[in-house]
Amino acid sequence: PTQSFAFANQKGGVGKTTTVVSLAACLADAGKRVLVIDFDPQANATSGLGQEKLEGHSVYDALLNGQPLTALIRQTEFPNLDLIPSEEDLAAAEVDVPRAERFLERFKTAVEPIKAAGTYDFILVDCPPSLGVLTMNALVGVDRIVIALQCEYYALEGLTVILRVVEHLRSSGANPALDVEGIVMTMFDGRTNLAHQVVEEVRKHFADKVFKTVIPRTVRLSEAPSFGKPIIHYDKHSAGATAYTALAKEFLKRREAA
Amino acid sequence: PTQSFAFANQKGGVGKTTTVVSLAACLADAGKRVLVIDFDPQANATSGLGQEKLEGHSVYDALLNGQPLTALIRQTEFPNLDLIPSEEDLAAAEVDVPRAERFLERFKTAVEPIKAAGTYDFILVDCPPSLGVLTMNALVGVDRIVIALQCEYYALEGLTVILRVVEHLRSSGANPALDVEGIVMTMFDGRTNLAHQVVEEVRKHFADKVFKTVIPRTVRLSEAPSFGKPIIHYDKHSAGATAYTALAKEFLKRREAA
Ligand SMILES: Nc1ncnc2c1ncn2[C@@H]1O[C@H](COP(=O)(O)OP(=O)(O)OP(=O)(O)O)[C@@H](O)[C@H]1O
Ligand SMILES: Nc1ncnc2c1ncn2[C@@H]1O[C@H](COP(=O)(O)OP(=O)(O)OP(=O)(O)O)[C@@H](O)[C@H]1O
Ligand SMILES: [Mg+2]
Ligand SMILES: [Mg+2]
Repeated sequence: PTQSFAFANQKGGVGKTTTVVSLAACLADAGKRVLVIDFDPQANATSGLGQEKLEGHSVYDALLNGQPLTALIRQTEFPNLDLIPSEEDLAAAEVDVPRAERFLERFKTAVEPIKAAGTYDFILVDCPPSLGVLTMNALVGVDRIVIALQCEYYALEGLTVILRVVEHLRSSGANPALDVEGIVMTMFDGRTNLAHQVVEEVRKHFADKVFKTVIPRTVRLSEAPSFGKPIIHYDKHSAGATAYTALAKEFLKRREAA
Repeated sequence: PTQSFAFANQKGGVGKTTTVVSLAACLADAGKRVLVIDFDPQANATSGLGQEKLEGHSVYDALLNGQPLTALIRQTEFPNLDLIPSEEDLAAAEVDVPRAERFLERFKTAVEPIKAAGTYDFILVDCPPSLGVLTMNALVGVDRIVIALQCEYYALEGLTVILRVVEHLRSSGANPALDVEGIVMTMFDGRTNLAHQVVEEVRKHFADKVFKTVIPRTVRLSEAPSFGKPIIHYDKHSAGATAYTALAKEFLKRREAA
């Protein structure tokens, strides 16, 4: 069956997009069929996968007018890796979707046929840095959330907020099965005390929910998007590629054990 | 007269809050009377200035019910530096404010009395990473925008979007005087080609709009928030403190020349 994940965190710049793009590429490289859905009007996952942003090519019409999501699916240049792109105008969904009926379930309804068809092993949704209607729709429509967490103080402050939102969506019945798949520590700079303190703090409170693989801050990871390539295709032997490959292995092991 | 600035950019994690907190402290240290207004439900500027987040202590009631903003002003431990704090519940404004009358001008109306009183030389508003109602209210209610721009590819992609929003608010009459005060290049890592390329690209297109002072990526800057202190109070002799002090000087020179 198709398993679906939202990568959400209202704190900005914590590595949500980088984790979606990198992890998706590693899973595809391991032979899994992966669909990335870009839920961010910034459309960084779209350009990170080397795709054009084209007016009207986003989930907007699927959320508002019931246009089938399958019509939006694009193949990327990377085998086993497809994308539903985004573009700037998706931002209007934050204002328009709340006016629609059952506005929290628009994505859940739209993605159902894709899940039922079983075309993909994994669906990864990249969310914008907010807890608005787009992120809420993603969280209601997926099975699990993955939280990218930058090893910095402000990011740590925001963790309880997103966890409370997840708990509320579960207990309110909006998505009774929603659970935290895991917390990925990102942009870890081993030379700083702060990074070690943040990782220690998070592991202390969230123990097994925290992926063992920690993603280091590396220049190659920040360069890859300007070439429209995930890290394993931009620089296969870099520390970033090694880290995300390890994360993908850990992710698969957890999924198989589940 | 009081001059007001919004620090906005929908791209997350580009250094908006760090720039507001650091610049405000440097301006206050130079004898200017400064008010920081935290418009982000994450309330990072509030904790970055060592203040508690307290339920109900945010601009929410001022935007919705016309409660005077002056009632929310707190003195910080730093001379000449006051704060209107934020807290998580401010997030509800994104849904509630659009239902109010003249919803784009709620902040403009609320901040008018503070501007008229002339208590402050500068008002600095820290915005969340989105182009929602809170950021729009900030942009309509201030004189200028300052754009913090991380020296990275995804951040560069988003620059045209925020500039178009500013142009639209100006030409539509929502804020006819709104202009870009400047673009601050942040988290510059001189060891990477990417950073140099991004700075070159931005200077090529935006010339004088780009502040000459470039803020380096430094560990001390990422540590300061965990102590609730702006960089000049956390580590006065650090590269970050030197850079933001230089930025404050440049900022004041531009203002005096204006
Ligand atoms: N491990 C890393 N090492 C170095 N740079 C990184 C790393 N992960 C991400 N980056 C860079 O940091 C910036 C922020 O990452 P990214 O855009 O993936 O975060 P995000 O959470 O998706 O941001 P937003 O909140 O705006 O959606 C990007 O410029 C990205 O290239
Ligand atoms: N020049 C710098 N050097 C090192 N770290 C920095 C620098 N500027 C900011 N940071 C750190 O980078 C992270 C992002 O910065 P900050 O939170 O100020 O960005 P922001 O644009 O306000 O984020 P958001 O979009 O979530 O509001 C923070 O953890 C901050 O401490
Ligand atoms: Mg992103
Ligand atoms: Mg901020």
